[in-house]
Amino acid sequence: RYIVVKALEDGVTIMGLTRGRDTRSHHSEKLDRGEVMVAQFTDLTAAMKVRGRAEVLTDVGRVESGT
Amino acid sequence: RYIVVKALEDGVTIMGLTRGRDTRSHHSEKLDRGEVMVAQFTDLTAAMKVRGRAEVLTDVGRVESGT
Amino acid sequence: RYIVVKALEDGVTIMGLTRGRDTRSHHSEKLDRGEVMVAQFTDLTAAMKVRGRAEVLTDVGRVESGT
Amino acid sequence: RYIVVKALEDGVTIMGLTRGRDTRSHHSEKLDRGEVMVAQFTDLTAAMKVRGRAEVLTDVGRVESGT
Amino acid sequence: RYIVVKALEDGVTIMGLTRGRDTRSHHSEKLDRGEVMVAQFTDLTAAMKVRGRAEVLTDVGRVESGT
Amino acid sequence: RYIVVKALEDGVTIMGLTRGRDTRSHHSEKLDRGEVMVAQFTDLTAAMKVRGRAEVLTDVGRVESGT
Amino acid sequence: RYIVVKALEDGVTIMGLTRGRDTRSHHSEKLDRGEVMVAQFTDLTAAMKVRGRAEVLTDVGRVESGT
Amino acid sequence: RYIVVKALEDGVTIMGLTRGRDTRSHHSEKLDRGEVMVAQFTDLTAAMKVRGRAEVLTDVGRVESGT
Amino acid sequence: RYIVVKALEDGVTIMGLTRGRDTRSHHSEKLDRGEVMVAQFTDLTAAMKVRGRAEVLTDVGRVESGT
Amino acid sequence: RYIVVKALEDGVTIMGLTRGRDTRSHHSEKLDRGEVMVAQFTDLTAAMKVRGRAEVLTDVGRVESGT
Amino acid sequence: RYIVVKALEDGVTIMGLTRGRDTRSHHSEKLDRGEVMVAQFTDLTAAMKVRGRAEVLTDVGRVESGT
Ligand SMILES: N[C@@H](Cc1c[nH]c2ccccc12)C(=O)O
Ligand SMILES: N[C@@H](Cc1c[nH]c2ccccc12)C(=O)O
Ligand SMILES: N[C@@H](Cc1c[nH]c2ccccc12)C(=O)O
Ligand SMILES: N[C@@H](Cc1c[nH]c2ccccc12)C(=O)O
Ligand SMILES: N[C@@H](Cc1c[nH]c2ccccc12)C(=O)O
Ligand SMILES: N[C@@H](Cc1c[nH]c2ccccc12)C(=O)O
Ligand SMILES: N[C@@H](Cc1c[nH]c2ccccc12)C(=O)O
Ligand SMILES: N[C@@H](Cc1c[nH]c2ccccc12)C(=O)O
Ligand SMILES: N[C@@H](Cc1c[nH]c2ccccc12)C(=O)O
Ligand SMILES: N[C@@H](Cc1c[nH]c2ccccc12)C(=O)O
Ligand SMILES: N[C@@H](Cc1c[nH]c2ccccc12)C(=O)O
Repeated sequence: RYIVVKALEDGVTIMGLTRGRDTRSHHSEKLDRGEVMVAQFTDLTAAMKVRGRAEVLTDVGRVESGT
Repeated sequence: RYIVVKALEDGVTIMGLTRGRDTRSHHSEKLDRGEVMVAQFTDLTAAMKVRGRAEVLTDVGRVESGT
Repeated sequence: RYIVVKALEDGVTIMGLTRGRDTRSHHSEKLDRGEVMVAQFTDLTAAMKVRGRAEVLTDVGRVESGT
Repeated sequence: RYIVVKALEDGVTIMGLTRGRDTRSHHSEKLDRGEVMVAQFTDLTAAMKVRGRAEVLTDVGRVESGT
Repeated sequence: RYIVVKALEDGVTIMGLTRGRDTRSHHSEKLDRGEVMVAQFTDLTAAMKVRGRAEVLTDVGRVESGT
Repeated sequence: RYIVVKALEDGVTIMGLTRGRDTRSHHSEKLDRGEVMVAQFTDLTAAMKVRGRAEVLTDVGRVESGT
Repeated sequence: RYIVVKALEDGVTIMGLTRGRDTRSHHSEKLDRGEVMVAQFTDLTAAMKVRGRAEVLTDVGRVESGT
Repeated sequence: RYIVVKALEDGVTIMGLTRGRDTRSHHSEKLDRGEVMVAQFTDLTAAMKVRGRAEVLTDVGRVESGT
Repeated sequence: RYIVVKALEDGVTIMGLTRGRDTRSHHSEKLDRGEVMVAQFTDLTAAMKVRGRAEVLTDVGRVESGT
Repeated sequence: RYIVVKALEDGVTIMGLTRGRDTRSHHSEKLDRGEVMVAQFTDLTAAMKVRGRAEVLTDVGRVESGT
Repeated sequence: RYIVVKALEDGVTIMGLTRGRDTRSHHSEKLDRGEVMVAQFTDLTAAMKVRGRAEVLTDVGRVESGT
């Protein structure tokens, strides 16, 4: 399963949060305006956080992040 | 399976509650306004609690948390 | 599989009932107005009971608990 | 697979009937008006019976029990 | 997989018929008017018979038994 | 997988035909008017035959047997 | 997976054709007008042939056999 | 998975083509007008060919063979 | 999974291309006008090519080959 | 899973790109106008590239390649 | 599972990001205007990034990358 994030501004970040006992960020991908990231849930990534203005498409619906 | 939470105000919290005999919070993620978290159910997380004003999207429907 | 409960008043409780020979409450989560809980069925939890005024969303439909 | 029962009056009962050679009630849960129970089929429970006035939601449709 | 039976009169019976070489009734559940039974197919039950006036809901459609 | 048969007259019969090298009737269930039978395909039953006037509901559609 | 055949005249036949190297008829079931047969594909039956006027319902659509 | 072929004229043929290194016809079934054949893909049959005027129903759509 | 090809002219060819390191044609089936071929993907066939005017039906849509 | 490519001009190419550590083209199939290729993802092919004017049908939608 | 990318300008890049502890680009495919790439998630590729103006089709929706 994956999500799609399209940056609507520069400096959007998608953080991957670890699976297991610890919940920390293992990676933070920076997207500039117009860039699209398609990111799966994996053995490593059990949660994700999106900061900045972006379109976020998922199986359970679409939201716009940012203000 | 995962849910999507978009914070509509600062200080929204998503708590992960443990799977198994005990039901305690193993992690509390704080979201500021506009931030989006996409969080799976895992071997560790069997329930989640959302506090604060947020859009919560799930397979069984969408609700708005907070007052 | 999980359900979503959004408390419409303070003091809503979601009880997890045990799987197996015995049917007793292993945990009772209290929700204040506006709080949202997303709770799975697990090896431990084979039934749930909701008390108080709340929106309950499930795969088989939506009901409002409470009076 | 589970069903949802919302009690429309006090004293609604949901009986779990045993799986296997014998068909007897292993548990009878009492619900007061407004309470909602979400109950799975399990290794123990192969049938359920609802008495009293209640909304019963299932994968194969919705009925109202009671008179 | 299960069916739902809502008794529309007193004395409705739901018979479970055995799986395997023999086809006999292993159990006959009696329902009074308004009572609802939700009954699975199991290792024991490969067919069911409903007598009396009742609403019968299944994956392949809904019928009313009785005359 | 199962079918539903509702007898529209007395003396409706549902025959279970054997799985395997031989195709013979291993059981013939008689239904009187209004009775409903819900019958699975099993290790024993690979085909069924319905005689008499009845509503027959299946995954692939509904027919009325009889004349 | 199964098909449903409802005979619209007397003497309708449903032949089961063998699975494997050989394709021969292992059984021919005769249906009189109004009789309904529900027949699975099995380890033995990999194809079926219907002769005579009948309604044939399948997962991929409905046809009327015969002339 | 199977297909349905209804012959719209006499002498329609359904050829089963072999699975594996070789692609040859292992069987050719002749259908007369009005006859219906329901034929699976099997360990032996990886392709089929229909000659003559017939209705061909499949999971991916319906065509009429012949001219 | 399979595709359906109906030849709209004589001399339509359906080539099966090999699975694995090599991509060559292992078989080329010729269809005359009106003939229908139903062809699976197999351990041997990982791609197919259609030449000539034909209706090509697949899970992902329908196209007409040829000019 | 497979895609369908219909060449709308001569000289359309469908390249299969390797699965694994390396991403190189293992095969480039040339299509002339009107030819249709149906190509699976395989142990060898984890990505494909289409050059030239063609209709490309996939599970996630349809696009036209080329200019 | 795969995505489809159609380049709407020259020099569109699709980067494959590694699965596992490290999140780095293992391959960057360049597409010129009109070229279409269909790219799976694999044991190697757990995320992808698209730069430049392109149509991006996925199971969770369609977006246009670039500005
Ligand atoms: N480490 C956590 C990450 C996580 C997933 N879902 C969550 C919900 C809330 C808090 C943390 C999480 C886990 O594996 O479960
Ligand atoms: N520890 C509990 C968490 C839980 C899941 N669903 C619940 C419903 C109610 C109360 C607790 C729970 C369990 O594993 O089952
Ligand atoms: N302990 C019971 C809990 C339960 C599930 N579904 C029920 C329905 C009715 C009563 C009890 C139950 C069981 O494992 O099955
Ligand atoms: N003990 C029975 C319970 C049951 C399930 N479905 C039924 C239908 C009718 C009567 C009893 C049942 C069984 O395991 O099968
Ligand atoms: N004992 C039979 C019960 C049964 C199931 N489906 C039927 C249809 C007709 C007659 C009997 C049956 C069996 O296991 O198969
Ligand atoms: N004994 C046959 C029963 C059967 C199933 N489908 C059929 C179709 C036609 C004739 C017989 C059958 C079998 O196991 O396959
Ligand atoms: N014996 C053949 C029966 C068959 C199935 N589908 C067919 C299509 C055409 C001809 C024969 C068949 C087989 O096992 O495959
Ligand atoms: N023997 C071939 C049969 C076949 C299936 N699909 C095809 C498409 C084209 C040509 C031949 C085939 C195989 O097993 O794969
Ligand atoms: N031999 C190739 C066949 C193939 C499948 N899909 C393709 C796409 C493009 C080129 C070749 C192919 C393989 O097994 O993968
Ligand atoms: N060799 C790569 C091929 C690939 C698949 N999806 C991709 C996306 C971008 C770049 C390369 C790829 C892999 O197995 O994963
Ligand atoms: N290496 C990471 C790649 C990844 C997948 N989804 C992500 C979301 C955010 C950041 C990185 C990722 C992983 O295997 O999980």
